[in-house]
Amino acid sequence: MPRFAVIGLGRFGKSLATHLAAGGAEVMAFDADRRAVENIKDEVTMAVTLDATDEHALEAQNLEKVDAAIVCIGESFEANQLATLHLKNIGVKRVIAKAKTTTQRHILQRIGADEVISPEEEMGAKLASHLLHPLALEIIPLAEGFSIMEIRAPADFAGKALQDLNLRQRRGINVVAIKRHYPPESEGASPILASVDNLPSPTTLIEEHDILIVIGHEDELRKLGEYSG
Amino acid sequence: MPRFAVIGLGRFGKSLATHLAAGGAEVMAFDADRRAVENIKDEVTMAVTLDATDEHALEAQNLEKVDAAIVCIGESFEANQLATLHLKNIGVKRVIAKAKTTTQRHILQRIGADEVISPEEEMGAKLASHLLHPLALEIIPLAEGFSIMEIRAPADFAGKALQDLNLRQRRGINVVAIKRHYPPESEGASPILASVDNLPSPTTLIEEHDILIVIGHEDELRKLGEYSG
Ligand SMILES: Nc1ncnc2c1ncn2[C@@H]1O[C@H](COP(=O)(O)OP(=O)(O)OP(=O)(O)O)[C@@H](O)[C@H]1O
Ligand SMILES: Nc1ncnc2c1ncn2[C@@H]1O[C@H](COP(=O)(O)OP(=O)(O)OP(=O)(O)O)[C@@H](O)[C@H]1O
Repeated sequence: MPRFAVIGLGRFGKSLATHLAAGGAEVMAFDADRRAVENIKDEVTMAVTLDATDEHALEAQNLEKVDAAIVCIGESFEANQLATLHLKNIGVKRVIAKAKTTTQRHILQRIGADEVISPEEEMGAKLASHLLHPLALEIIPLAEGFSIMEIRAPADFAGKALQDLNLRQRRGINVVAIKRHYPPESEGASPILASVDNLPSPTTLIEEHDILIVIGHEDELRKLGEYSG
Repeated sequence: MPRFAVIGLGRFGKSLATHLAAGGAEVMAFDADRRAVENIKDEVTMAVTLDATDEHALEAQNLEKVDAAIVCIGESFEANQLATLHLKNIGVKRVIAKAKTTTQRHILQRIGADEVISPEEEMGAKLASHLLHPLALEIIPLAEGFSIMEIRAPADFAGKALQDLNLRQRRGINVVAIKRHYPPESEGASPILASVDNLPSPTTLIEEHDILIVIGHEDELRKLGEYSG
């Protein structure tokens, strides 16, 4: 079972720790603020109040065996740096730290962080790609303009078979999976997931409200979006 | 051409505005801090210094025609709320606002924000799924345990054809695309992308360093990760 240590339980750290625990990992969560520790203690394996800039306090937690430790301290860059340094000294094999600026990123890399992340910047890029592809629910950029997208089936696809749409020949687009939902039971409820067909055949019919997982060139995928304009 | 207004150019807002502009959209960027405006003016269509809590200043910018306006102000929740209110009053059809807490999210929804995002929380969830699936480079959760993953080909796949691996029959895993990179030219340089095969055939051979795009059940995909343990 993978084991992680999360240091600093602000919005980012708390979300990280609770999702890791929900995904089946063993999670040790730390924060200098007792209330932050109280808030999370029922959702993780172990939660401890400590000052991560105190090397002896960290050493006492037997962290050398974790698969990764993630430092999620933002406001005080000194605390962020010291925590990162101590974790590497203790022998944690993978330390991931959070940076607010490129300068902070360089310093953290220099002092031994194995990975540095910038949550705000990455989310800015992610929201941009959602806004640029209005139909797309999820996007994985593959390479030079190629992407995988999870898109709502355009309105005029309903009732047609994949072979009738001829997406592969006409537009080089491959439909690799279809997600189907039943309409929600009552107004405002979220749709109930029905099925995932991850081996669609040429004769598979597309229904209204289907979600298609497609691979193709972004310009062609964007044109799909115009279908349902 | 899609048109967006980005209000507040902190780490998140600046990243959003520059990625939207790079993706081909028309972008109007606003901030109360002249330096933030100076920093971005060469990368967007138009950048203006103004206080977004001043309704008359916003009205003068002809924002009613944008496809969406995104409010990226964090520290001052009052400014975040006022900007959101003014944008809806001006007639912007889609206003997206950023919340730091669930209470802020509820208030923003009540006063008319069309969408509310929490970048820190979403990034915490995203990093958690990356840590739980060490081989995976990108993950799109499809449904009930089904996912699409972009994974590094396990070491013992190299030199084998897809039909030899028999992933579909044995594990219900479908390889839908293969990304291939040439080795980097020099130490430390990033690998050069060579090709994307988005219609792999049963006889396609997998090479070392290939990246596979696979669809299947998460438990089976996780086992793939153990291959290259
Ligand atoms: N020396 C320290 N030891 C342990 N925890 C600390 C230390 N310094 C700060 N923290 C904790 O780290 C958490 C996050 O820190 P901070 O608020 O500085 O970052 P942030 O970037 O604003 O967070 P987020 O964006 O995730 O909400 C807080 O809960 C804080 O109590
Ligand atoms: N009333 C306002 N009008 C226009 N811009 C504003 C206003 N108030 C704040 N801003 C700008 O919004 C930007 C981001 O705000 P702030 O620093 O409060 O948020 P943040 O959540 O810390 O940002 P990030 O996490 O994206 O760095 C800053 O550049 C700030 O100058």
